[in-house]
Amino acid sequence: AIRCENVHKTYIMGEVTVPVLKGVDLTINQGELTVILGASGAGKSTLLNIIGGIDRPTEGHVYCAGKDLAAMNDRQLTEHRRRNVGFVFQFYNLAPTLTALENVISAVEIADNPMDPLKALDMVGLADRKDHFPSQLSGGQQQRVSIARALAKNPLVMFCDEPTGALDAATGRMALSLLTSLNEKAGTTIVIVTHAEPIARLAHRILRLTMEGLTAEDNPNRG
Amino acid sequence: AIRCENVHKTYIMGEVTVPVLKGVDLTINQGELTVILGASGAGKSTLLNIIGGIDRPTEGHVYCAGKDLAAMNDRQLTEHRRRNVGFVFQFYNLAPTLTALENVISAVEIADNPMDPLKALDMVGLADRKDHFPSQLSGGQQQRVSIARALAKNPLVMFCDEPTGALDAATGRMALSLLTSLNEKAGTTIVIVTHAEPIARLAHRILRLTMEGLTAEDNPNRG
Ligand SMILES: Nc1ncnc2c1ncn2[C@@H]1O[C@H](COP(=O)(O)OP(=O)(O)OP(=O)(O)O)[C@@H](O)[C@H]1O
Ligand SMILES: Nc1ncnc2c1ncn2[C@@H]1O[C@H](COP(=O)(O)OP(=O)(O)OP(=O)(O)O)[C@@H](O)[C@H]1O
Ligand SMILES: [Mg+2]
Ligand SMILES: [Mg+2]
Repeated sequence: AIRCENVHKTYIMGEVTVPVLKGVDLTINQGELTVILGASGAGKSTLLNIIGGIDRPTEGHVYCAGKDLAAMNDRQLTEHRRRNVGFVFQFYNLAPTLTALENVISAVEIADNPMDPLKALDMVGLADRKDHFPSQLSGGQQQRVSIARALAKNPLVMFCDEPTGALDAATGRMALSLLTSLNEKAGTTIVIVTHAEPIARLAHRILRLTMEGLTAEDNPNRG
Repeated sequence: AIRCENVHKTYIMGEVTVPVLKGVDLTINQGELTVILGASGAGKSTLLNIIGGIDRPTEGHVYCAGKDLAAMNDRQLTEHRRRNVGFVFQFYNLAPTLTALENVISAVEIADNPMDPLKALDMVGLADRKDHFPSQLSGGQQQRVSIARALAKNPLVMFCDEPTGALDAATGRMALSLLTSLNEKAGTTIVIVTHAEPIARLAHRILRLTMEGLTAEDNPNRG
């Protein structure tokens, strides 16, 4: 479904160059749950933003359902994302001037087949927080609202950057089971970036990112 | 060193009241490492902000070295915090218009006995990122810079809200060992809020916060 060919990303800060991705090749298979593992600073968010169409590589190509994302202009990329992609960012996910429920509603406005926004909030255990603004929510509650926002879109592909970082063990398990059941029941393609090894057990395929590069392995414990 | 007596915190949103802390009594002992554990939404950040002097209780008292924080006006509270307290917030820790190094330098300007800012950055493994702005740092790197900022102040008391949430296992262990060694060598009083049980093993004392209230236990594995 998604393919990277020789993807490079180098940041340039004045005279300093910061090479982050150095020729990444990868495949995300349609309908699978893929986990990208790696240490802090390895380049996981950078890679996710590129395959999610939020950022562009310095070199190389990203193909989504056969289409080269580099060939799209910004307006087409934005349209592609709003229709087909659910994104849970590592930080700053929510519009600060909208309540929890309004944040979810705004995400489904353009979706083809959305879930009821209040139901999505209920699935993450926050129906009773629907009228709170982000500043009136705990860290883990904000993270859960951003998960609900992505789930409610019923997207073809979900990209999640550290979706359980702010959650305790029980709440984190609940969030992950929402994702795995979406993958199993709706066939949604899901990519989870995390530094937490236990989450990798849920994956069909595990991609490990280090300063040296990316290696892929199938998870023997999953079909 | 820090004592809470019958601390209540209730948020009021129009006609809705949200009681969060309902009569909390606790003691933070000078020179100890105390961990506050609890699920997402339990009230940990709320409690930490109150004992850290960043927020005021709706009812009850907070005594810091015998002084009632409620008796201080905002200017005195701010002065008390800038001099004596290091704070690692759950989010939004860094000034976005200052580089990593400038962020640490700005924190030590009023400190009595600060560490060299570059040394503090080096201790969290980010000397080579000193000229990056927060938006040019990964999630875990931003979290480590905010830890360096608090460490560099050499404060009497450190308050840390989920200091390892964005860090991989190895980097998280490094951050925690910086905190435990500060506690052991400098005698700094440290309060760590977390939802992660393994961190509690480092504590002299563990305070568990739930919707019902707070319970305290000494850690039998520590002196
Ligand atoms: N805009 C930028 N300019 C310069 N360097 C950057 C920029 N954004 C990120 N970096 C650097 O790129 C590297 C990878 O960043 P990235 O955010 O992808 O890491 P990550 O694997 O997501 O880490 P974490 O687990 O801490 O979130 C980091 O070393 C970071 O300092
Ligand atoms: N300004 C506010 N107005 C109304 N309710 C609030 C406000 N701030 C926090 N709350 C509510 O208070 C409760 C406790 O929030 P707090 O941030 O202290 O939780 P927490 O234990 O730190 O959670 P987490 O582990 O998710 O960070 C939450 O249910 C939250 O919705
Ligand atoms: Mg990241
Ligand atoms: Mg919190």
